[in-house]
Amino acid sequence: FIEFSGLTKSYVTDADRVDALRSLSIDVKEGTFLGVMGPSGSGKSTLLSILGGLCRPTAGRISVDGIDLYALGQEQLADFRREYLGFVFQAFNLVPYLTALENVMLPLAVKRIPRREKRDRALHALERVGLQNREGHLPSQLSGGEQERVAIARALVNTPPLILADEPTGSLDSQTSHDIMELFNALNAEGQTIIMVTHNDEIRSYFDRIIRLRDGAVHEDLVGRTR
Amino acid sequence: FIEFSGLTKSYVTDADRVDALRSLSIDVKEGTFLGVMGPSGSGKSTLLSILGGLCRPTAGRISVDGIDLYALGQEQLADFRREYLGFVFQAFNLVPYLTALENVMLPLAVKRIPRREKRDRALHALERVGLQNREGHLPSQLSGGEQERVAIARALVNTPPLILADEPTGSLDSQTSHDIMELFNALNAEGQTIIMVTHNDEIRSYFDRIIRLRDGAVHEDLVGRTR
Ligand SMILES: Nc1ncnc2c1ncn2[C@@H]1O[C@H](COP(=O)(O)OP(=O)(O)OP(=O)(O)O)[C@@H](O)[C@H]1O
Ligand SMILES: Nc1ncnc2c1ncn2[C@@H]1O[C@H](COP(=O)(O)OP(=O)(O)OP(=O)(O)O)[C@@H](O)[C@H]1O
Ligand SMILES: [Mg+2]
Ligand SMILES: [Mg+2]
Repeated sequence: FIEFSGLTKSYVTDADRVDALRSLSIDVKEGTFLGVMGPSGSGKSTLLSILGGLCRPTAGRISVDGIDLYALGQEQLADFRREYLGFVFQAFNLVPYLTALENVMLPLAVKRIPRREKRDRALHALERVGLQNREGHLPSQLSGGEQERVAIARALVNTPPLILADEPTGSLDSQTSHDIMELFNALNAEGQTIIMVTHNDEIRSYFDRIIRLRDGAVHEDLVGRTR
Repeated sequence: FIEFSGLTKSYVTDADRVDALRSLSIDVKEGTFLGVMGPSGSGKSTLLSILGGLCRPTAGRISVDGIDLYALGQEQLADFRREYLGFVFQAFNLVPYLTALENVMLPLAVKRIPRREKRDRALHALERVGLQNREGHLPSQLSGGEQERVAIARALVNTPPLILADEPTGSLDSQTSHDIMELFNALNAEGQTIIMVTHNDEIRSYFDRIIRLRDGAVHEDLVGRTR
């Protein structure tokens, strides 16, 4: 479903060059619940943004469902993201002047369904993350963990075939983290492929497979739920 | 050292009213390493921002080192923050157009010491969080955990008597979290009072005392390091 070979990313700033990813080659089957772990700075967010068509690799190829991502033009890449992806950003990236409900409705913006149904679907997504009673709040009127859950609801509202989540439990307490993992588990059981970056060891048992990065390379690749 | 009585905070939006803190009364001795825990939305960040003079309570009084915080004028409150506080924000709040080093130098801005010494102190603070080789990067050129550590270094560079840290390990892997907690431990041993909001159970043993909030009230108050 997802294949990358020789995937490399280097960032060049005035002062230095950072080799964030060093020639990664990985295959991910459809329907996998994949965990990506590793120390701060090991390249996890970089990998996810390349997978999400948000960051052009320095070298290497990546295809999702047979589509060579970076061979697409800008417009086609935007279409790809809209059709295939739900993305939970490490920094949430909520629109500050839209309410929680309006933020969750964003991925439905260009769908040709009635506005009323968009509202209902968004409200349902907010219920699934426990935030139906915060629908009218702006991001600045929400706690850290509430903003994170709005970002999660937004990624799910479109039921995309591929969910990329960058540390979706980073701002949540234990109990809420487990509720959220149960939600992702249910979506994975319904067929959605999920790639989740996390540094939370407590949730490891949810993954079918765990890839550990270190300094931009694969340090460990474990398959199988009995861990 | 810190005393609040009847501390209450209600947020009123168009749609509803949220009672974030309900009449809290707590005393914190100088030199304490206090952990504040509790579910998402229980009022932890609200408590911390009131303690930091950043958010006016709806009712109740709070004094730090004998100073009645909200009896001060705006200018005096700013002086108080500069003299007494190091604050690590849940969302980091780094200045986007300043490098990591310049961000860490900010609390030294109005100190009458030579610029060269400000640079040295800031570089030393970055070393303590393992980021000396990222000094020239802008926040957008740093990973999530690196931005978090720059925010921590900035809070420490002034060796303030009171450190308020809102989930300072939220974006860090286990190993880096422990390194950061060892750093806070060392500062506490040198006499700094530290109040840390966290949802990370793994680091509980570092605290002298743990207050658990639930729906804006104290649910549990545990003293003593043997837990
Ligand atoms: N400006 C605001 N306007 C309205 N409601 C607010 C505002 N800020 C916070 N709230 C609400 O107050 C409650 C407490 O918020 P607070 O940020 O203190 O929670 P928290 O314990 O830090 O949560 P988290 O662990 O998710 O960061 C939340 O339910 C939130 O929705
Ligand atoms: N735009 C950029 N310019 C320069 N260097 C960058 C840029 N973005 C990231 N980096 C560097 O690349 C490395 C990998 O970053 P990345 O965000 O992928 O790490 P990560 O594994 O997600 O870390 P964390 O767990 O802290 O979020 C980091 O060391 C970071 O400093
Ligand atoms: Mg990251
Ligand atoms: Mg908070």
